[in-house]
Amino acid sequence: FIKVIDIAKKYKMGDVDFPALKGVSLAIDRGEFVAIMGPSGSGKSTFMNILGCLDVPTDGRYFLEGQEVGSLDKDDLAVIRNKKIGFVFQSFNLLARISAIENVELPLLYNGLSSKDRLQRGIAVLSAVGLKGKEYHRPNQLSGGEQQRVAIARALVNNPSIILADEPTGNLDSQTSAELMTLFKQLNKEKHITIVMVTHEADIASYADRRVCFKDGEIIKDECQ
Amino acid sequence: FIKVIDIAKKYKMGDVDFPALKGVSLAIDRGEFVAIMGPSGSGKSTFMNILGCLDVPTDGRYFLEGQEVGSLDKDDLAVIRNKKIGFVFQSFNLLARISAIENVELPLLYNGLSSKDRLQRGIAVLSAVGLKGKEYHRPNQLSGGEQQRVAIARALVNNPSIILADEPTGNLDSQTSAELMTLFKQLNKEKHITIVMVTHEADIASYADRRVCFKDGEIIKDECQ
Ligand SMILES: Nc1ncnc2c1ncn2[C@@H]1O[C@H](COP(=O)(O)OP(=O)(O)OP(=O)(O)O)[C@@H](O)[C@H]1O
Ligand SMILES: Nc1ncnc2c1ncn2[C@@H]1O[C@H](COP(=O)(O)OP(=O)(O)OP(=O)(O)O)[C@@H](O)[C@H]1O
Ligand SMILES: [Mg+2]
Ligand SMILES: [Mg+2]
Repeated sequence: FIKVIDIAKKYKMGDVDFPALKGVSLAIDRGEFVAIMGPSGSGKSTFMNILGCLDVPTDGRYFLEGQEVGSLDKDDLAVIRNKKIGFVFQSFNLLARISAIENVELPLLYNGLSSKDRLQRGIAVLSAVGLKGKEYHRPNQLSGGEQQRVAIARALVNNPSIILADEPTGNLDSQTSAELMTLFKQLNKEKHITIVMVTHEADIASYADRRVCFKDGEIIKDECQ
Repeated sequence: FIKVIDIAKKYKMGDVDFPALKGVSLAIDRGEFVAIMGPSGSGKSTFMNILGCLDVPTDGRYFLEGQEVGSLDKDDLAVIRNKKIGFVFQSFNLLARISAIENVELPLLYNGLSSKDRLQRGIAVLSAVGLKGKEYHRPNQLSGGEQQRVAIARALVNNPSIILADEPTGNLDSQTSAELMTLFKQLNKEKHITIVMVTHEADIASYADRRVCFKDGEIIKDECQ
């Protein structure tokens, strides 16, 4: 379903290359729930951006549902990014000038849904993450944790087959985090949605079936739990 | 040292007022280390922004070192914000187009230090938070946790007498978090720096002497530990 082979990523800093990923290989089955852990700066977000087709590796191959991502054209990539994958960024990436509900509806704009259906779906998913009543707040009228939950709602609204979440509970208290993980677990078990989630909190990682650990751009551990 | 009496904050949403803080009273002694916890949206950041003189309350009084903050003029407030208080924002607030070291040196620009002294202090504090070698990276060339540590370094560089930190370890792994908390503890014990820190992680809160819990804009618990 998801297979990466010897993925490397080098960032250019002046005339030096910094290896953020040093040849990472991993296979994830459809419907798996995988947690990714590792020290700050170990390459987790770099890896997630490549999985989400938001960045290209310097080396290596990436197969998604049997297709090699490196050989797809711009239009195919846009379909994957928009229809198949729901992405929760570590930095939220909300549009500041529009409301929570408008941010959440963005992925639906290309789907041909009526504005009434878009609104209905948006309100339902914001309520699922505990933000009923805050739909018309703009990001600067929401707390850090509320903004993070808008970002999660936006990733879920299009019923993607894969959810890629980068520290989705980093700004949330343990009660709100547990509610969100229960939602993730439900989507994973009942709808067979594949989830890859970066977290630094062990109790959050324990919701996953498998734990993959990064260090200095490499996978140093991969264990089921 | 820090005393707030019946602090209230209402946000205007359309023609409705939303009470983010409903009359909060608290006294913090010089050299205390206080953790602030509470559910997402309970008013923690609103409270911290008022403590940091970044926002004004709708009601109530705030005394800092015996002076009433509400009656100070713009220049006095700028001195407090710049010299007395180091602030770590929940959303980092780094300037995107300049490097880590330049972001960290910003608070020093108004101090009359030579550029050589500024550079030396900036490098020392970036190394103290584990970012030796990343000084010339811009924020988009750093990971989430590294950006957070630049924000912490910027709050420390001016040797403030008060550190206000809003979820300083939200994006950090447990090893890096422990190293930072050890640094905070050292600053608190050896230099008698007063620290007020918002966190949702119990093991981070345990570094503090006192734990204050917020819920729906009010303090519901205040216990020493
Ligand atoms: N400008 C604003 N207009 C309207 N409501 C606001 C505004 N800013 C914040 N709020 C509301 O005030 C409440 C308190 O926000 P605050 O940022 O203090 O919460 P918090 O305790 O820091 O939460 P978190 O743990 O998620 O960071 C939230 O419910 C938020 O929706
Ligand atoms: N554009 C860039 N140029 C140079 N170096 C970069 C760039 N982007 C990231 N890096 C470096 O690559 C390394 C990996 O970054 P990445 O964001 O993948 O880390 P991470 O594991 O997600 O860390 P965190 O837990 O702090 O979010 C970091 O050390 C970072 O400094
Ligand atoms: Mg990251
Ligand atoms: Mg907050």
